[in-house]
Amino acid sequence: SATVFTIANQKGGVGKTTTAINVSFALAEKKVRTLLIDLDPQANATSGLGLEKTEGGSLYGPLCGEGTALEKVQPVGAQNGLFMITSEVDMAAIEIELVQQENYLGQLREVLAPVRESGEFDAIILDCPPALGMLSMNSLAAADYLLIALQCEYLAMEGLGQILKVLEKLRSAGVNGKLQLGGILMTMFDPRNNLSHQVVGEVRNHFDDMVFRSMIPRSIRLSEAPSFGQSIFEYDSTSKGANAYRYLAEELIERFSLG
Amino acid sequence: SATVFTIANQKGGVGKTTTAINVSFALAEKKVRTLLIDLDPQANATSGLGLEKTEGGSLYGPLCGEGTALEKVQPVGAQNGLFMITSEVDMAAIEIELVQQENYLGQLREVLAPVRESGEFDAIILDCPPALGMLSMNSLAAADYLLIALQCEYLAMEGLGQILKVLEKLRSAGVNGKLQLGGILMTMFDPRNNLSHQVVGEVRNHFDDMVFRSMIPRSIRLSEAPSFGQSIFEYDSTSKGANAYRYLAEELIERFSLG
Ligand SMILES: Nc1ncnc2c1ncn2[C@@H]1O[C@H](COP(=O)(O)OP(=O)(O)OP(=O)(O)O)[C@@H](O)[C@H]1O
Ligand SMILES: Nc1ncnc2c1ncn2[C@@H]1O[C@H](COP(=O)(O)OP(=O)(O)OP(=O)(O)O)[C@@H](O)[C@H]1O
Ligand SMILES: [Mg+2]
Ligand SMILES: [Mg+2]
Repeated sequence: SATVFTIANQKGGVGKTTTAINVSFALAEKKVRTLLIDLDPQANATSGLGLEKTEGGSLYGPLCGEGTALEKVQPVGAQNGLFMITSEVDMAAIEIELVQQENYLGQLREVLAPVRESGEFDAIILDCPPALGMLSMNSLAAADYLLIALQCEYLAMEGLGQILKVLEKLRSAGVNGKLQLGGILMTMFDPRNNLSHQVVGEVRNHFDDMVFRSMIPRSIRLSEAPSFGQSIFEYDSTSKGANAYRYLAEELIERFSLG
Repeated sequence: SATVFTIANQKGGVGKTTTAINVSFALAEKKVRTLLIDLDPQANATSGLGLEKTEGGSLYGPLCGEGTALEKVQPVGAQNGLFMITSEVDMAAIEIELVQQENYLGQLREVLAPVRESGEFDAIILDCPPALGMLSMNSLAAADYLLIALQCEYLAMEGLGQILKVLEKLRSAGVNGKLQLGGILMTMFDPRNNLSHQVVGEVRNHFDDMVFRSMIPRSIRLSEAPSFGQSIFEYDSTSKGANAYRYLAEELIERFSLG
């Protein structure tokens, strides 16, 4: 059965989508069969990989009981072994739909169960919107591991406690007893900036080896790639950003025995 | 009666809070009596100005019908004429509370009416979370003008159409017939980065003079200030970031006859 990772953080603009796109691509490059699911109504992971935000292509239907997740899976042409379920604007309405359902925290878990057990994927990566609303909560209830993308900025550290509290609550309430913190990824690290070093120092002091060794540098090439609908590997395969995400993929493979 | 501005954008990390804090401070510096309201459960505007996230200090109670907004107003010691209503983690629960109320889009408007008409403020600035959920929708229903903070990055442009559609819907549905786009503020502009210039060019082509002349430069000083609980004016008053926000305050005063 596939290992499910959710990349969540209610703080906005911390590199969740950039990480979801590029770590999925890097895992597939290393022969880990990977499914990336875009749960954000903004659909940045969808357009960032050059796919269309097709109406009816997202998990909106399956989460309302219409259709299955497996039928929404499409290959990402640019990389063998990489598949995707895209998002669409309608996903924004799911927050209201889910609240009214019986088992409102477990809908995504139920919808993904056949996909996990299909044997087609080794890893499933969930990209979340910047909130702890129904979509993010559902993703935490469906995941084995939470990966926190943490920008090397002061304001980003403030929210860390909150998402860890939510993780603890979901675990202790029995919503998802298996859920664990998979690790904290430091993003947009700028070696010329004191604040960056201070934030990394503080986070490593607190969380020790829960912090991935790989740090993602602030790099203009990473922010340019999505405008071409490409991962960093297609856009600039030898850049610092590409190597950092390859290194992260290796850490995930090792830490969680993927593939 | 005070003019109400909401700083909203579902895209995360685009500089909403940094703008809310610093434009409020700059307006007060220019003798515009200003009230800043933190509607984000992350409470970054609260901690960014060095205030406590006091339990019961937010609009959570008033939005549930307990207490009034006026009693939550507190002065920001560092600047005469600047006041604030802080946020707290409980604000996250308001999304669920509001959906169950009768007039769920109009709650904030109702709660703020006595504050607007109190004669104590010339401008009210609302800082929103990165989502188009109940809090942001309520803020759009309560506002006279929407100010969109737009990061000079490709992914940030993607969501622009969505929030403008929401504005149109709220106006045409009669939820808030007065609501207008006040302007688009380009943030984190980096003159050394081609992408920054391209994004600004595209946005100005499309939106012409709806784009403020003032652009906020990417500046490390702006990201350091909140770690000291200070606005840029207390932290580094002669910096590029401080001057850009002063210039923006002047544009707002001129465009909307504030003060
Ligand atoms: N390492 C990096 N270096 C430079 N820019 C980056 C880096 N990672 C991401 N970016 C850029 O920063 C912005 C925010 O990143 P991204 O959209 O991935 O964050 P997010 O957490 O998914 O945002 P949201 O909260 O809106 O979902 C984007 O414009 C992206 O291109
Ligand atoms: N002009 C700037 N130059 C450099 N850094 C900036 C600038 N404006 C904001 N920042 C930093 O970028 C990060 C995102 O900014 P901010 O938190 O204000 O955005 P936001 O839109 O309010 O985020 P959220 O969507 O989470 O509410 C913060 O760490 C902030 O300190
Ligand atoms: Mg994202
Ligand atoms: Mg903010």
